[in-house]
Amino acid sequence: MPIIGVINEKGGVGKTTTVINLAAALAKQHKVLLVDLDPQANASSGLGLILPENTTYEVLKGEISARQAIVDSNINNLKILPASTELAGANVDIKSTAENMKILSKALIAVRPQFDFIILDSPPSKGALTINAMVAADYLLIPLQTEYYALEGIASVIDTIKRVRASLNPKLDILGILLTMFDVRTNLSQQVEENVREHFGDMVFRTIIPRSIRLAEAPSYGQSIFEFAPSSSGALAYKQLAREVIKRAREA
Amino acid sequence: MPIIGVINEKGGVGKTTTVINLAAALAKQHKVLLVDLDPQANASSGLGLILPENTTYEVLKGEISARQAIVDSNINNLKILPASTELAGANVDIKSTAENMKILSKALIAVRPQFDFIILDSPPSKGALTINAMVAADYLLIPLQTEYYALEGIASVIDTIKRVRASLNPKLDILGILLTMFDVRTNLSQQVEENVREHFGDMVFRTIIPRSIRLAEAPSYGQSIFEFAPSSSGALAYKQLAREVIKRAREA
Ligand SMILES: Nc1ncnc2c1ncn2[C@@H]1O[C@H](COP(=O)(O)OP(=O)(O)OP(=O)(O)O)[C@@H](O)[C@H]1O
Ligand SMILES: Nc1ncnc2c1ncn2[C@@H]1O[C@H](COP(=O)(O)OP(=O)(O)OP(=O)(O)O)[C@@H](O)[C@H]1O
Ligand SMILES: [Mg+2]
Ligand SMILES: [Mg+2]
Repeated sequence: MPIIGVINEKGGVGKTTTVINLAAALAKQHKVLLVDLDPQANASSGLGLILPENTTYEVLKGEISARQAIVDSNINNLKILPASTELAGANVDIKSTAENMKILSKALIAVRPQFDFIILDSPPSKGALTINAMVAADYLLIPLQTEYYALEGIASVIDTIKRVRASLNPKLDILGILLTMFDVRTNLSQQVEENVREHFGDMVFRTIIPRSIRLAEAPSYGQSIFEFAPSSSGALAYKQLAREVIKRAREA
Repeated sequence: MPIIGVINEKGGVGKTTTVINLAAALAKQHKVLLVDLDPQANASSGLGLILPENTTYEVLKGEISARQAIVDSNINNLKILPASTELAGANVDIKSTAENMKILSKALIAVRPQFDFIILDSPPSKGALTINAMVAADYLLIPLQTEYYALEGIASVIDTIKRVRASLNPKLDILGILLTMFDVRTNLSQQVEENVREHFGDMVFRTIIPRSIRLAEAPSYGQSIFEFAPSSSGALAYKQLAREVIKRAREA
C-alpha cells in the first residue's frame, strides 16, 4: 500500500491539518503511520505528543531505526513517527546529495509492511526534508488554500515534483490537488476553484475542505476532527477525502 | 532610520500581507524600501511585479549591487528589491557561515541613507535567507496568527532571535508581536490573544489585524489594501499599525 506525501512550499495551506485528519479517517479501517518531517512538529503536537524522546531527527541521522521511534497515538490503528524542533538542523546538516535524499525512503523500508497507508507531513520549503518526503513517497497530495498566493505558487510546486521524478524518484505521481479553507461566502474561493479545475482537470479532488473553525480548534485538544467535532463540515469533508484517496490509490 | 524584518517560521501567518500593507502605510509620509527575501516572491507579485530582471538572488550572490536591483512600485515613495523563485537556491547555496549571514546587511549599507524605513519579507523557515534578514535588521516584527499552531511555535521564534542576537547581531531587538487574522466571532482568537498578552505583555502591539477577505483579495490586483479597499477594516488596522511602529521605533 502507498506512501503519500502531503507537500506545498506555500505556508499555512492546510498540510498538517490534512495529514492528521486524513490519517485519522483512514485509520477507521486501515493501519496507518503518520511521519512528521516538519521541525515545527505540528502533526505530533496536534495529536497530543509533546517532546517525544526518539524522533525523525535521530532516524534521519541514522542513529536509530524507524521502528524504535514509532509510538502509538491516541487513535486506534494510527501510529506516529514524531518530529522535534531539532529537525531544523537536518535542513542544514543534510548536504543535498542524491544519496542523502534517499535516507527516509530507506528508513521506511523495514516498517512499510506493517501499514496500509503511510502519510508524510512536510515543512513549507523545498529543502532536504521535503525532498526526502518526495523521494520516499509513491504519491503526493498537494493542499491548495483557495487564495491568490497559494494559487500563484502551484506551478512552482508542480515543477519541483517533475524535477524530483526525473532525477530521484521515477515512480512518483501526483495523487491530487486538494482545495482547502474554501469559504463559500467569498468570490475569491470560487474564482480559485474555477481556475484550478480549468488548468488541472481531474487532478483536482472532487472533495473540497471548507473553512471551519472546528478544524483550527481540534489541535489545541490534541484530537483529530473525528474526536473533537465528528459531525462538523470538516469531519464530513475529510471522511469523504479518505474515500476518494483510497479509490485513487487503488486505481493507479 | 530602522530596518524592520518581518519573520515567523510558521507558514501562512500574514508575514507578506503585513510587509506589503505596513510598507504602503509608511510610504504615505516616508520613503520606504521593501526587500523580498522569500523564494515564493509573494511580496513582489502582490505589488504587481512579475519576473523582475534583477533580484535579491543576484544581490546575495554578489553579482550586482542592491541599487541595481531596486525598482519603483506602483505606490509613491515605495521602492522594491524584488525576489525570484531562483532564490530557493540561496537557502542551499549559501553555506551557513557567520560571514555569509551578513551578506544582506552589507549589501544594504549603500542604499540605507535613501530610505526612512526598510521592511524585509522572509520565507517560513529558519534557513540562510531568514537569518540574513535577522542580521540585517535593527528590529523584528513577528506576525502571530491567532490560532493554536502559530501560538505554539512562538517560543521557537523567540529562541532563534535570542541566538542570532547573541552570536551575529547584538543590536537586534523585537519591535513587537502582531496578532493577525483575528476573528472576533471565535473563542480561539480571543483565547490566543489572552494567552499572548499574558506572556508577552507590552511586547504585543495594541493594534490587531482582523480577518478580512479584502486583505486576501488585494494581491490578485497587485495592490495594497489602501488602493484596493481604503475604508476596509484591514486598511484601518494597518494604518494604525504604522502609527504604532513609528512610535515604537522612535522611542527605542
Ligand atoms: N479547513 C480549515 N478551516 C479552518 N482552519 C483551518 C483549516 N485547515 C487548517 N486550518 C488552520 O489554519 C492554520 C494553517 O493550517 P496548517 O497548519 O494545517 O497548514 P500547514 O500548511 O501545515 O502550515 P505550515 O506551512 O506552517 O506547515 C492552522 O491554524 C490550522 O488550524
Ligand atoms: N488579516 C487577514 N485576513 C484575511 N486573509 C489574510 C489576512 N492576512 C493574510 N491573509 C491571507 O492569508 C494567506 C496567508 O497570508 P500571507 O501569505 O501573508 O502569510 P505568510 O506568513 O507571508 O505566508 P508564507 O509563510 O507562505 O510566507 C494569504 O492568502 C493572505 O492573502
Ligand atoms: Mg504544517
Ligand atoms: Mg509570505
